[in-house]
Amino acid sequence: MGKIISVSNQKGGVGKTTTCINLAASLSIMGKSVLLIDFDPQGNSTSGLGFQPGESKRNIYSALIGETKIQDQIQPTIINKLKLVPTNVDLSGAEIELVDAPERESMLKRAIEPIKDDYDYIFIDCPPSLSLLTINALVSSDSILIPLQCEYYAMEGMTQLLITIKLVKESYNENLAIEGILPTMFDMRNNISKQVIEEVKVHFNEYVFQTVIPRNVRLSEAPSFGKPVFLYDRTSKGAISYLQLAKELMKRKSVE
Amino acid sequence: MGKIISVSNQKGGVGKTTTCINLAASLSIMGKSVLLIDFDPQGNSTSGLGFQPGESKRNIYSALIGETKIQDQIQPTIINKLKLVPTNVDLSGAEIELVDAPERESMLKRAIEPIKDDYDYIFIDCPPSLSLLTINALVSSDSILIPLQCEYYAMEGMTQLLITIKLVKESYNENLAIEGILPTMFDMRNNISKQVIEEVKVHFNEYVFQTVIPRNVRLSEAPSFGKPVFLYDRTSKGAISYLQLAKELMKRKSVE
Ligand SMILES: Nc1ncnc2c1ncn2[C@@H]1O[C@H](COP(=O)(O)OP(=O)(O)OP(=O)(O)O)[C@@H](O)[C@H]1O
Ligand SMILES: Nc1ncnc2c1ncn2[C@@H]1O[C@H](COP(=O)(O)OP(=O)(O)OP(=O)(O)O)[C@@H](O)[C@H]1O
Ligand SMILES: [Mg+2]
Ligand SMILES: [Mg+2]
Repeated sequence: MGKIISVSNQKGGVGKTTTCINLAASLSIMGKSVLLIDFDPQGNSTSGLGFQPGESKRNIYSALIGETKIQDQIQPTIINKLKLVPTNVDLSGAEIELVDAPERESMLKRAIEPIKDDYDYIFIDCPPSLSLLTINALVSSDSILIPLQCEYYAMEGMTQLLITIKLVKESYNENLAIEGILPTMFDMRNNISKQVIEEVKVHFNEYVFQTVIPRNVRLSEAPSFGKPVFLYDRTSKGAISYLQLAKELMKRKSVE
Repeated sequence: MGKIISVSNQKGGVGKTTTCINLAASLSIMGKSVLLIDFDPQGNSTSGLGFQPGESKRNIYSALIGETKIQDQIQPTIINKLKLVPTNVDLSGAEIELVDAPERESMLKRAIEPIKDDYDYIFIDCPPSLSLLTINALVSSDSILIPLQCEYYAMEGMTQLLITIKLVKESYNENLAIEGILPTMFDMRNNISKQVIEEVKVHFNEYVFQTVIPRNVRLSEAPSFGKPVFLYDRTSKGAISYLQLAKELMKRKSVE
């Protein structure tokens, strides 16, 4: 039933967290039941939804290491059908702590197992790296959604990311598919933006979402109010583009 | 003689690489001898200076693990007094490979030792994480320069970063100082930008650079030509602000 989607790209600041919060919120506003797991020790998905990382007793780290049940780490958010598993700083230690753990790649998969059919969608917000945390997320997922900032350095990392996806698919999770590549922070006035879209369509056309997320100041203001952009300014280009993305996602089958 | 400065912030996309390339270039244009070490497996400092990561035989990874001498990994760049130690994808494996190495935190420090007095400044471009690679960079450095994007999530990570700096100072490198906090991507039209500057001055006033780097499209276009912004468009606000930063850095003593 539930579709588990990792939102990942090792390039930093490309809109992973912004996509997680606003796509999850848009789907839940349209009646889907959605869980967002903050799997980045920075805790931006947690704070972007109005919670201080570490403040609540609930967090993904204790469920990851098997100390608690993930059901007990789920907290309600400002939107009825959207739930969050927050993070705290303990997660940043997990990279080194888990290196010698048995089946270290599948710890998140085991933690999520009991609740995976309780939601229509489960999103995992990943840190900007291809480390053990991100591998855990990919091993647990049905697919990966790749935000691609419309800037020069953005295309550089794609090859490395696709190699990692292939390795995970071959060794740990043969069902891992690519949900799609999402152009973000598109700016009409910037030549590079247009070049990146053209280039990504040349190399990866079948993966690219129709929806393009524009650079929109409302998207960067909303987290300071602890709200998804739809609740902050529903008429903004940012809110409209993420609603459109949610509709496109619901129609799409992920590409193998 | 040489001052070794890590440019680091675990928040992604805040302008670490852009600061490394353009500050290093500005200092070398003003007559200082500068080395830039690309210590991020993404290789954006390498490609931003016109080289394809992995293409050249030279790379920091082989010197890090002691296979080669760092002197043999240094390559000239488009600017006479600016040299680069490129990276390649091998570096991404180092995180997990080095976990059990003896004195794993000091491997970069040992690698840099033979050349540290050959330059006026050595910059280390760090990945967006607080992992073993970043710890290695901090252990090798005299100081850390922290780019701070003028956006809401930017302030969130500061506490965690300052804790990490304190831990490194206590356990591995008592001389590690804070070179400064550099506001980046400042946008006059965006309220958040002004709020972030005000807030960072309230909490960390003695560390904040006078220079503020504005959001400037020339800075994001320059890397696609493999050039620092000064050689791409020397009249741009981006080029002028990094020259100003270089002058400020030369005057400043780092804050203990
Ligand atoms: N379309 C957009 N328009 C304007 N600002 C945006 C947009 N998307 C994201 N931002 C802002 O850009 C910054 C980076 O976005 P975000 O934090 O979502 O990226 P990320 O990939 O999750 O970063 P990290 O790699 O650190 O996890 C944030 O300050 C965010 O508010
Ligand atoms: N002042 C600026 N104005 C406009 N664009 C900028 C500015 N500084 C950086 N950029 C652009 O923003 C993006 C992020 O910058 P950069 O890659 O330097 O950040 P980073 O911190 O090194 O990212 P990562 O965390 O992935 O290493 C790049 O596309 C860069 O060209
Ligand atoms: Mg994020
Ligand atoms: Mg960088």
